[in-house]
Amino acid sequence: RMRTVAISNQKGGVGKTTTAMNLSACLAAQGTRVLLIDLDPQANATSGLDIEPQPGLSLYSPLTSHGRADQMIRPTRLPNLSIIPSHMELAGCEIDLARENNHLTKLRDLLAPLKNAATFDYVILDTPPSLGILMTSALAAADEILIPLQCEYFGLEGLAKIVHIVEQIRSSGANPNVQIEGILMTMYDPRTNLARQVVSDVARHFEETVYKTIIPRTIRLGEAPSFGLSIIEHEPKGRGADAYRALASEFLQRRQKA
Amino acid sequence: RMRTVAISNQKGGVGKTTTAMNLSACLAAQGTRVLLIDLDPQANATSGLDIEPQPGLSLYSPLTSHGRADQMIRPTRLPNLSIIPSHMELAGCEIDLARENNHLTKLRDLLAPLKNAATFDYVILDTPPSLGILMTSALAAADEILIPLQCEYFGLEGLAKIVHIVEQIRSSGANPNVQIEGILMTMYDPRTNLARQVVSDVARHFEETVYKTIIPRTIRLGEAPSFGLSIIEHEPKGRGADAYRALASEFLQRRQKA
Ligand SMILES: Nc1ncnc2c1ncn2[C@@H]1O[C@H](COP(=O)(O)OP(=O)(O)OP(=O)(O)O)[C@@H](O)[C@H]1O
Ligand SMILES: Nc1ncnc2c1ncn2[C@@H]1O[C@H](COP(=O)(O)OP(=O)(O)OP(=O)(O)O)[C@@H](O)[C@H]1O
Ligand SMILES: [Mg+2]
Ligand SMILES: [Mg+2]
Repeated sequence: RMRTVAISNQKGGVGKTTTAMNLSACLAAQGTRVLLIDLDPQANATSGLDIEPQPGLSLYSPLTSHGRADQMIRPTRLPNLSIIPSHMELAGCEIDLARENNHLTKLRDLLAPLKNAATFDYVILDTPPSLGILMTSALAAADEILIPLQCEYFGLEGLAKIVHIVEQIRSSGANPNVQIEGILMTMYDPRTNLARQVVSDVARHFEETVYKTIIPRTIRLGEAPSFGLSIIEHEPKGRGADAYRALASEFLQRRQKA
Repeated sequence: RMRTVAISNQKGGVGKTTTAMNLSACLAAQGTRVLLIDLDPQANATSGLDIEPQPGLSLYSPLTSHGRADQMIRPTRLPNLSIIPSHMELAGCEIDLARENNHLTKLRDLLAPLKNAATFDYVILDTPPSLGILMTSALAAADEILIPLQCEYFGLEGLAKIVHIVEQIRSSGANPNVQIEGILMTMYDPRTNLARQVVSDVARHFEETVYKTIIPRTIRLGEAPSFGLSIIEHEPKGRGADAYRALASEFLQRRQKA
């Protein structure tokens, strides 16, 4: 019953970490048991939730030499939300794993025991902006992909690429059932024509896949990580918290229908 | 006399491509001969300057098998500005080069003949948001690094990491003389406390290294790439064009003093 969702888009700065953190926090606040795994060596989700990145506290060693994923699980301040933190050491995976033949399925195998233990309802993977091994491993380990899409030109350009990469992962046999579960429009600023145009273009091409919830660009959402807080702690009554709560509800509703 | 400048920051979406494109365009408009090299498989600088990414038209084959860099040079619409475009194929370098021992200096060796030909005054490298081989190769090939820094928390967090990576490249002997030439504050929105705080923190720590020019967040800067235009073509009299022209002047002035 546990589902693994990768928050992925190789384009940088589109709101992957902000979405991974705040979707996880809002799901946890609604009683869902969530494990957030930070697969980005930048460790933004780790520090954004006020956890100090530490060498040895990441999936680096379990992925490249020894150890189990569940040994890296730590609680956060929020009930129902646990995290596997990241550290810069994770960047070593790009070289260390490249030399192994089965690098694509290493993460999937590492997370399999968690699935059987069913301690969590959802595992959310925050991924780095890249086309490298950490990103493709996450796509191979996930049941479904949620793609944050910035309402700007370069954001739209990147969408065709991530769709193509997911198809490759599916057809290569590394993860034949992986689906693009949803596309989430982020940093929406209604003042710009481009934003409105991108939203209508994407809705026309991807119809049901696009989340109805649109995340607005707000100053507080940009600020929250500097206090080590999720948006529902930093500005519980603001537009950012409302949007991410609505996203969590829509996320759960889509599963009930499925 | 030709100088190679890498526009680098492993944090995603901080304005690397926007800076690489618009700094190049403004330098070219002032009569400086510039070659922009797109080292990001996303090929945003390529499409942002209205060039269609094509397989075989990138540094992929020269880096991993055969061919010379100068065979990939194409003109752009702007006088004095040429480009070596990118294509998704470049992502293959992460795996193909990982298996070679001298992967760090391949790009440097490939660009050496350009330096001797002295056809260009500056080579500007746009780099991907990653800690992988394309990024580290660019740092090993460059004479100097210009770091765009978004005036937000995760932007500031990333700064210590890129500074550390550049030090590693220097001490490893791959590029003993590489310097961080400058830090450029981007997407500055004076309405937020955080932006003002980040600017003053960075100015205190890095003093002279920080460019006096600050790039504001403007709707037109976000829009320009969707028309395949640099900012000086899209909105020549706007705040974005003024800021990047000021950056180009400061960039040249810093060299005269050095
Ligand atoms: N809706 C929003 N409104 C305002 N600022 C936002 C919003 N979403 C994200 N941000 C800010 O924009 C920047 C980029 O967001 P974030 O780091 O989440 O993107 P990312 O895709 O995870 O980046 P990377 O590609 O580096 O992993 C951050 O500084 C973040 O605080
Ligand atoms: N000063 C600015 N004002 C408004 N929008 C901007 C500005 N600079 C960049 N942008 C927009 O922000 C987004 C991110 O910028 P850009 O793509 O240049 O960053 P990047 O660091 O190259 O990203 P990546 O890490 O994916 O390579 C783009 O959609 C761009 O158009
Ligand atoms: Mg992130
Ligand atoms: Mg870029």
